[in-house]
Amino acid sequence: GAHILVLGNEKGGSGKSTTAMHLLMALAAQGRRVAAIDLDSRQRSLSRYLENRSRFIADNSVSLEVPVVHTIARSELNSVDAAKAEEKERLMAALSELRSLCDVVVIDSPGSDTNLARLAHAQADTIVTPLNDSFVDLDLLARVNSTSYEIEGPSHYAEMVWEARKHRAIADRSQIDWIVMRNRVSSLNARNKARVEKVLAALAKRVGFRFIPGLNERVIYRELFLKGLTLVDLKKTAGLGVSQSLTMSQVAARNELRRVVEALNLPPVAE
Amino acid sequence: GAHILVLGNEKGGSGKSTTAMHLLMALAAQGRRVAAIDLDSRQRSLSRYLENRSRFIADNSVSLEVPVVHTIARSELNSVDAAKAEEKERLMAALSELRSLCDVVVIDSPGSDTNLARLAHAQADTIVTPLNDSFVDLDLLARVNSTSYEIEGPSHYAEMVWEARKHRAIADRSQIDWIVMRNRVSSLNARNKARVEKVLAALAKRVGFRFIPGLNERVIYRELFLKGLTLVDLKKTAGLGVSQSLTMSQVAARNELRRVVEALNLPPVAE
Ligand SMILES: Nc1ncnc2c1ncn2[C@@H]1O[C@H](COP(=O)(O)OP(=O)(O)OP(=O)(O)O)[C@@H](O)[C@H]1O
Ligand SMILES: Nc1ncnc2c1ncn2[C@@H]1O[C@H](COP(=O)(O)OP(=O)(O)OP(=O)(O)O)[C@@H](O)[C@H]1O
Ligand SMILES: [Mg+2]
Ligand SMILES: [Mg+2]
Repeated sequence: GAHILVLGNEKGGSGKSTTAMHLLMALAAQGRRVAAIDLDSRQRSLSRYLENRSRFIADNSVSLEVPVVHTIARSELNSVDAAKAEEKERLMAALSELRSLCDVVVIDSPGSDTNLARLAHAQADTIVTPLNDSFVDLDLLARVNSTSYEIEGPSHYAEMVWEARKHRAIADRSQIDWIVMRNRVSSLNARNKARVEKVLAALAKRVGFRFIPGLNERVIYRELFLKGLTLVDLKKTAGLGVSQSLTMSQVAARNELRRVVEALNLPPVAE
Repeated sequence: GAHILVLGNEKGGSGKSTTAMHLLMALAAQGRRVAAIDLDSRQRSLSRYLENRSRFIADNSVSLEVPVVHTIARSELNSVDAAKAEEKERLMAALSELRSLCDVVVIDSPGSDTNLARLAHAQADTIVTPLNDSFVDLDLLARVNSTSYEIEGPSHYAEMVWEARKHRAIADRSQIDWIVMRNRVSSLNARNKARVEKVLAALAKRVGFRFIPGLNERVIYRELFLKGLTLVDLKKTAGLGVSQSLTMSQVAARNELRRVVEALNLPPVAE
């Protein structure tokens, strides 16, 4: 069945939806059959990005792939337990439909601790956790000592992933590959960056993830949202009012994104 | 009673907790009696920032103000309606205690649409909404046309503030001052910035907020989190292992923060 890739981080604004969209399009460009599940039925950033893409394609009669996205509606039931059961049903229905049709299903989680996010984490083969270069973001993974920078203990989101791994081990004995990906990295702030990296290296061993350099802060990762495009599409959309003037930074961005895709270690593309 | 200042934006990671902490300390430095309410009982970024501050003060025997913070626990009740009632009780209890003791109560909301966030918005005299220079963030305020950049309609968060204003008008006929504050602004990306600004200017008129330049992306706004300090404290903490080597950027940051405080148009400081 499909490889399930979950974008997860209960810290808001770490870059889950942005990374989800860019991985989706990069994996599609490799020839994989991809689809998406959006667990944030209120913000719907990923669904909106793909709706914008469909509209752009229609308005410009251009032929570009638009992966299918299932938005999982949150339950409105008045009993918390009944609501959780209803949401589980909805997620599993979407998953069982897509698993047989795709090579990779990309699941975007909301920036908070929700029932749907927890269920999806337990279904993941790979969890990708984007993270700002910031001790504020790191606080969701671990408590850090302010003088020695030593790790004092795991925090909520690390515990949430641990729970998900426990569920998978019990359910089907399979492992979850957890990747922490730095995002919105700037070329400045060497000291703060070095400190964050040191903590991440220690935390990776202790909590069981691998971490990758990820994506720099680049306007190209967000300025195409309204058109539903990504830098992966830019060759095909030349002359459609999408500026080509960022070429140097685009090449760097392409390589950056390519390195993230390679770091996923997905099974080779089906023939 | 106290002026109620709510940091609100259901978009995650827009900078609510960072802005809450810096406004809290800047207002305290003006001689105002301040306190905080943290509505995010899971992430608790603001509460954690203040806990780190208390620990730093204790470990270094330095005398710095630590404003009181009430973290409002989310309800665990199994009925959604009963949970909402319990949360309302908790928030109103914290507010009534602090209103009589303070000049300003700063309330930090979570990055999602929650019952507590909605209740707090309806109690606000001022709502400050930080916003990244990004159409992804803007999508929570309004739907924007991808070719004309015209506003097609309000989105979830604009509607949420509208609801809060309606409640206040009915309850006590008072107005809510809504300020949208750009955050994490970079000096690059002139074209994307100009487009976002144009949409914000049009949206401000239509949806009823005023927008201010806000805060640039600066590592000083996040690298002091573990010590619980802000740039407002730096004179007092010289020689306590807190580097003074960012002086030029610090001066610019101080002025930036001061302009935000002035833009709040709060009543003059009590004698
Ligand atoms: N690498 C990047 N370069 C530039 N901007 C970025 C990058 N990654 C994310 N952004 C911007 O940062 C903001 C947050 O990103 P995004 O919405 O993808 O995060 P998220 O984790 O999905 O947030 P939420 O928790 O609200 O779902 C958005 O304005 C987005 O456009
Ligand atoms: N002006 C700024 N300069 C540099 N870094 C910033 C700035 N504002 C916020 N950040 C960083 O951006 C990230 C998000 O900020 P913050 O946690 O304050 O947002 P939030 O809106 O409270 O998020 P959430 O929705 O998760 O509550 C954090 O890593 C923070 O340190
Ligand atoms: Mg998102
Ligand atoms: Mg916050």
